[in-house]
Amino acid sequence: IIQTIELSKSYQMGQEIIKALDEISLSINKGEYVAIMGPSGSGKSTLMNIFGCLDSPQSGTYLLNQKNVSQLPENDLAMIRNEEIGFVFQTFNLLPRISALENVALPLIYAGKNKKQRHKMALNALTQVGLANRASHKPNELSGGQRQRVAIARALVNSPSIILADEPTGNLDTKTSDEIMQLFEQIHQNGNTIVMVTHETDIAAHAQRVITMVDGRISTDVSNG
Amino acid sequence: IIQTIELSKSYQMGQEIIKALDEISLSINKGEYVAIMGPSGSGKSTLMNIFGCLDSPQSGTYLLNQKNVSQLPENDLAMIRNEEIGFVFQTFNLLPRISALENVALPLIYAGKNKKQRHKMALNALTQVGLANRASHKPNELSGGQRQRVAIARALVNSPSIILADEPTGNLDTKTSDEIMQLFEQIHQNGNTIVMVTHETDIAAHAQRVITMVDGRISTDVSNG
Ligand SMILES: Nc1ncnc2c1ncn2[C@@H]1O[C@H](COP(=O)(O)OP(=O)(O)OP(=O)(O)O)[C@@H](O)[C@H]1O
Ligand SMILES: Nc1ncnc2c1ncn2[C@@H]1O[C@H](COP(=O)(O)OP(=O)(O)OP(=O)(O)O)[C@@H](O)[C@H]1O
Ligand SMILES: [Mg+2]
Ligand SMILES: [Mg+2]
Repeated sequence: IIQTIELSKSYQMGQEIIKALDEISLSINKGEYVAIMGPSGSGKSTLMNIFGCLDSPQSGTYLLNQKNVSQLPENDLAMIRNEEIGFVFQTFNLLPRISALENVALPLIYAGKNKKQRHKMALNALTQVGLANRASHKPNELSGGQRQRVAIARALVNSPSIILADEPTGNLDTKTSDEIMQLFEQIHQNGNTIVMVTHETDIAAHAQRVITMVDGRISTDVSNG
Repeated sequence: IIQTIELSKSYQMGQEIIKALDEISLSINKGEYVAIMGPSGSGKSTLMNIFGCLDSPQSGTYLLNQKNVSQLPENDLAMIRNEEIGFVFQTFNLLPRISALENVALPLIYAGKNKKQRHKMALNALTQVGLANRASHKPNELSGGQRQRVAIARALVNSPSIILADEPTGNLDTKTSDEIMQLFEQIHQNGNTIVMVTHETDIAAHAQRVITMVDGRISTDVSNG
């Protein structure tokens, strides 16, 4: 479902060239649950942004459902981002001036749902992450872990078949983390694909396959069956 | 050095009253290294913001170095925040339009250091968190864990005697976390006071005392000598 062929991305800072991604080739099949680990700055978020069609590589190919993403028109890309992919950002990226419920409902506006449907589906997603009682709070009226969970609910609300989660439990206590892991487990058992960046081995243990990155390259790729 | 007497803080949301802090009484002595743990939404960041003189309680008393903070004039508070306390925010709070080096140097402007001193001290702090080679990057040109480390460097640059760190390793891999813990250990051995919110027991194990909060109250308070 996700395939990269010699994917590279560099940034130029004055005289220096930073290789964020260095010829990455990997394949992820439909229905897999993959964890990505690696040191700070090793390229994990950069790779996730390319998977999520939020950024494009400098060289190499990215195939999503066997289609070359760089050759798709913007309308197709927008639809893929809205209907097929749910993205949990490392820094949440919630809109500050609207409530948690409205933030979660945002993808449903693009999906053409009416107001009543949006309210129902958004409240359902918030309930799944334990935040039905915070629906009317704006992001600055929520704790760090609550904002993180609103970002997770927003990624799930349109029932996408691919979940891309960048450090989804970085701000959560053990009990709340377990609840999110159970939710992801359920989504995975429904046949969906999950790619999750995490720095915690306990969290990575929920996945079937762990890829580690170092300096923009893949260092190890281990499936535990 | 830090003492609270029946500290309370509530938020009113429509008809509902949310007790973020519910009559918290505790004392932290000079030179202690304390970890604060607890579920998402239990009041940890709210308590830390009051410790850091960034927020005020609704009722109860906060004594910092035996002075009642609520009775101090704003100038005194600003000086305390700048010289005595180093605060690492859960959401980093870096200024987006200036570089990592300039972000770290910011507290030194208030402290009256000249340009040459600021550059030297800021570069030193960045080196301590492993980011000397990212000094010229703006926050959006940094990874999540790099931004977190810039926030840590900024908190340390003025050598404050009290470090308040809210989830300082939430976005860091194990190796980088260990480096930050060694840095904190050094700061603690120099006689400074550290209060650190964390959701990871491995990180809390570096402290001498662990306080857990539940629903705005202190649930357990254990010193391991
Ligand atoms: N401005 C506000 N208005 C209303 N409620 C608020 C506001 N700020 C915080 N809260 C609520 O107060 C409670 C405590 O928040 P706090 O940020 O202190 O939690 P926390 O323990 O730091 O959580 P986390 O581990 O998720 O970071 C939360 O339930 C939150 O929803
Ligand atoms: N716009 C940019 N300009 C220059 N360098 C950049 C830019 N964006 C990212 N980088 C660099 O690219 C590298 C990879 O960044 P990336 O965010 O993918 O790391 P990461 O593995 O997600 O790290 P973390 O675990 O800290 O979140 C980092 O060293 C970072 O400094
Ligand atoms: Mg990242
Ligand atoms: Mg918090």
